[in-house]
Amino acid sequence: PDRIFAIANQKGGVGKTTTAINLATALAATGEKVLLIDLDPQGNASTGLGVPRTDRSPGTYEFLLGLASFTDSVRASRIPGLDVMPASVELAGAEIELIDLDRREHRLADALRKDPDAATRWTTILIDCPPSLGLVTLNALVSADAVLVPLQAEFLALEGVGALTKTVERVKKSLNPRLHISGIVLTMMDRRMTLSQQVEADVRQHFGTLVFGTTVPRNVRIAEAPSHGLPVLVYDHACAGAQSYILLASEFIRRRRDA
Amino acid sequence: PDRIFAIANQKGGVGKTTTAINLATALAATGEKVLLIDLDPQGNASTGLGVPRTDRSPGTYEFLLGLASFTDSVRASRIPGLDVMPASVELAGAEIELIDLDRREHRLADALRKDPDAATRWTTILIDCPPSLGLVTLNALVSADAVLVPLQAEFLALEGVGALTKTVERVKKSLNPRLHISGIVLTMMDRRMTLSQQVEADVRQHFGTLVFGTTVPRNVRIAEAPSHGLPVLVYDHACAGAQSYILLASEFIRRRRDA
Ligand SMILES: Nc1ncnc2c1ncn2[C@@H]1O[C@H](COP(=O)(O)OP(=O)(O)OP(=O)(O)O)[C@@H](O)[C@H]1O
Ligand SMILES: Nc1ncnc2c1ncn2[C@@H]1O[C@H](COP(=O)(O)OP(=O)(O)OP(=O)(O)O)[C@@H](O)[C@H]1O
Ligand SMILES: [Mg+2]
Ligand SMILES: [Mg+2]
Repeated sequence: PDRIFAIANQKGGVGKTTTAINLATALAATGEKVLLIDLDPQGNASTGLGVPRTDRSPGTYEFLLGLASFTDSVRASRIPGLDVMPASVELAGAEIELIDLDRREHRLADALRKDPDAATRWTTILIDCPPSLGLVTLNALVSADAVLVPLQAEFLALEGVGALTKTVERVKKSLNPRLHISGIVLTMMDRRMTLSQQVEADVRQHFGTLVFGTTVPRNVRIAEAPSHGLPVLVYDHACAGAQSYILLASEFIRRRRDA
Repeated sequence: PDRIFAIANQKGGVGKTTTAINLATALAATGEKVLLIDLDPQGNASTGLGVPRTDRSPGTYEFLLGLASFTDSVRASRIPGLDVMPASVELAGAEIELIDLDRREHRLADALRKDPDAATRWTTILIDCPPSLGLVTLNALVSADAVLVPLQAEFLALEGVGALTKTVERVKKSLNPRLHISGIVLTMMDRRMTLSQQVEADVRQHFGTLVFGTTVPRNVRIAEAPSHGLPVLVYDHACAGAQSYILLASEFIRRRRDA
């Protein structure tokens, strides 16, 4: 079954980081060994898991450029069973620094494969991507078995899905033949709003069973959690946001088993 | 007074495009001649102004790479007094294609300066930036007199402001000495939520008068407008979202006059 997932969408602010953190936490809670790789120079996934700004090197930047080993770049998070490879601001420079390197799209994939430890230590690896389709995101798509696409239930976000599916197809053809879209998750859904309902209807009509049955509601506790350095699953387990991510994780496990 | 503004923030989904479209529309409504340059490969500003996908070339991509003249790359929008330079998907390739070019950070600035028409035809030029601090955004920062920063009233968005102000300082020192941050606009404010109130208090304490007095409320009519290819100012003039952008435009004009 698929083991490495890129959480990607070039549209900004659609819930990539929130989905990466909470899906990782929920999977760890079921006893899986999970690694979350933060590939976004903003470092929001590192913040959301409580990794201090002063403890982010070596991290993804060093690992991608071959400056640090896998073991040195990974740390335990506050969540049992969940490790994190944090992102520091230096990662912003990677987009340009990778250009002149050999196998520039394969750096992450080669580094993950080189380390015998990586193949067995974690049952699932999630990669949180920045809001772009540049070389850093390309590295995630080349490393991954599958792409999970968080999609905000709004018109502008819907517009960008075509460009993403085209990019996945291009990567599949030329760089990573096993890559496919494992699923689309509707986020920030507000069922009272006709806009959310319309977008949901459009997406389900267009993408069918690719769209998870579980949707994530807009819920302020989700937006509050990162300021405490905690996933919402830990910050407020009983809230609607946390409950939806628990349901999402069980659907994720079921879909992966049946794939 | 400042004439060219980059609407920038590397955090995704904070309201850059929405602010660029509606501020441009409101300024045009006061009789100014405005140009909106869409520098985001997603082309959301072009969509929000109703430019069909089939009418986006030549646009920003061709202009940036010197493949088309200024006049050919600009079109009238549906809004009187507002012209637009649209973005097509090809722009996604610009991040890599610019790398090997001479004066790669200055391409947009040089092209704007080269055309005598540009200096007089528009009283204000707004540049909608993608959610990153790569070469395309750098081109906007080198061309601009000032940066307007839309800031979502949420914790993760607040985190990224430091990286943006550092980048602006770096560009000011090495590439564009006139660049400065003209203001920070709080977007998607929900006054009922303590999170929004806390972020607003933090931002005003930290940035003082740099923060616009006008804030933009979260308002579903704003999210509906792009599906009609219209700015919310035209789609639903009386709604709270549209009214806040009218107030924002008058504060923008006042601040620019008094600067
Ligand atoms: N379901 C939700 N309800 C309410 N707020 C949410 C929800 N999901 C995410 N948020 C908040 O919305 C903002 C954007 O979410 P997030 O940062 O996860 O998106 P992203 O796609 O990772 O953004 P970027 O493109 O910048 O990487 C954050 O402030 C987050 O806390
Ligand atoms: N004040 C608001 N109230 C409600 N929805 C809003 C508001 N401002 C923007 N939106 C919606 O939120 C989403 C994000 O806004 P927008 O696309 O303008 O942000 P952006 O910063 O340009 O995103 P990106 O980083 O992808 O370029 C859009 O669907 C938009 O319609
Ligand atoms: Mg993110
Ligand atoms: Mg935008």
